[in-house]
Amino acid sequence: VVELVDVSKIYKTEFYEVKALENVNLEIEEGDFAVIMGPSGSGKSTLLNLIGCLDKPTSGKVLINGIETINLSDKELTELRRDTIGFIFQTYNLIPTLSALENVELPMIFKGISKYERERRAKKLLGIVGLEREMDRKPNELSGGQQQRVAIARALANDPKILLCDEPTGNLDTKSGEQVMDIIKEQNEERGVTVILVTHDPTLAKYGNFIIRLRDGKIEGIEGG
Amino acid sequence: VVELVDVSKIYKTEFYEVKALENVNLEIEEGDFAVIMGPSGSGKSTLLNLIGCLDKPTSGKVLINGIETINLSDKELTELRRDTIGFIFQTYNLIPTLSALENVELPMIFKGISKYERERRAKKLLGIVGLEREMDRKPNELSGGQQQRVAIARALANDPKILLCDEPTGNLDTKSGEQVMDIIKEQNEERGVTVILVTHDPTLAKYGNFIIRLRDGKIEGIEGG
Ligand SMILES: Nc1ncnc2c1ncn2[C@@H]1O[C@H](COP(=O)(O)OP(=O)(O)OP(=O)(O)O)[C@@H](O)[C@H]1O
Ligand SMILES: Nc1ncnc2c1ncn2[C@@H]1O[C@H](COP(=O)(O)OP(=O)(O)OP(=O)(O)O)[C@@H](O)[C@H]1O
Ligand SMILES: [Mg+2]
Ligand SMILES: [Mg+2]
Repeated sequence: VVELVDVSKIYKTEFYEVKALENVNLEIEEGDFAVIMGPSGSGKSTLLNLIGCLDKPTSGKVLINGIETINLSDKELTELRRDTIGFIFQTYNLIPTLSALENVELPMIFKGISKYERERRAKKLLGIVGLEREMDRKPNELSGGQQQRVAIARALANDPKILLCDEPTGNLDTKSGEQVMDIIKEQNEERGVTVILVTHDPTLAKYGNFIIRLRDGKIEGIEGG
Repeated sequence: VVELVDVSKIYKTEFYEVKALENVNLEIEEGDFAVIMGPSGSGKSTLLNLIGCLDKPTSGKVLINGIETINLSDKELTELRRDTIGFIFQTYNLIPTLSALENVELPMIFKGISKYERERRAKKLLGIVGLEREMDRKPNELSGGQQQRVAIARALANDPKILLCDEPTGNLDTKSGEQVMDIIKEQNEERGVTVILVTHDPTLAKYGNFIIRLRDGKIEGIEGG
């Protein structure tokens, strides 16, 4: 369902070039639970951004469901991201002027879902991550871990087929972190959602059916899968 | 050096009230290495913000070096923060328009340190956190963990006597995390810096000489110390 063929990503500025990813080849099947690990700066978020069609590779091909993303129009890319992909960002990217509830509703608005249904669903998702009582608060009125949990609820808003998670438990205590991993695991096992999860936390490796190790923009090794 | 007497913090809005901290009593001696742990939303960042004089308690007293912070003028508070306290924020709070080097220089500018000395010192600190080659990049050109390491270098810029760390390794891989903890431990052991460190990561507890456990805004227990 996700395929990377000889993908490289180079960030260029007038002063320097950064090889964030180099000749990455990767195949992730539908229903897989892939865990991506590697040192800080090794290219994990870049890899996830390419798979999530938030950025284009400098060279090589990214294919989602067999279609090369380079061939998709901006409109088609937007639909793909909206309907198929759920993204939990390393920096949450919540809208500061919207409440937790409204942040979770946002992806559903773009999908044309009714106000009544949006609120019902958003409340349910916030309840699942333990934030029902905080739903009317804005992000800056929430703790770091609470913001992270809103971001997780939002990623699930449109029932994604592919769930991309960038350090989803970085700001959570062990208990909340386990609750979040259970939610993600359930999506994978019960609903067949393909999960691609980036983490530094070695204890999360066990959730995946295979592990991809990145170092300096290259795949160092793949275990399982 | 840090004392909290019956401290409470209530966040009020027109719609609701949140008891973030309730009757917290705490004494931290000079040279201590205090580790604060607790679930997401338990009040850790709030506690650190009060100690760092970034916010005032709703009731109770915060004393730094025996002086009640409530009695300090804004000017005195600014000097205290600038000269005595180094703060590693949970969300880094880097200036997006400044390079990594300039972000680390910033606290030194307020202290009137010469350009030459500022640059020398900032480069040294970025070198210590392994970011010398990235010093001219802006925050959005750095990975999450790299941004976190810039925030750590910046907190050390003015040789603080008290180092407040809010999840300093949340976005770092094990190796980078250990390097950062070694830096912080060295500040404590070699330079007698008082360290107050908030973390979810139980493996960091061993660095401290005592552990404060928070739950729902109250101190649940104190071990060691
Ligand atoms: N916009 C950008 N411009 C320039 N360089 C960038 C940019 N974004 C990332 N980089 C660089 O690309 C490399 C990979 O970054 P990436 O964010 O993918 O790493 P990461 O593995 O997610 O790191 P972390 O674990 O710290 O989040 C890093 O060296 C980083 O400095
Ligand atoms: N500005 C604010 N307005 C209203 N409530 C707030 C505000 N900041 C924090 N809170 C609430 O106060 C409580 C404590 O927040 P705090 O950020 O101190 O928790 P924390 O222990 O640091 O959490 P985390 O581990 O998730 O970072 C939480 O319930 C949070 O929702
Ligand atoms: Mg990253
Ligand atoms: Mg916090």
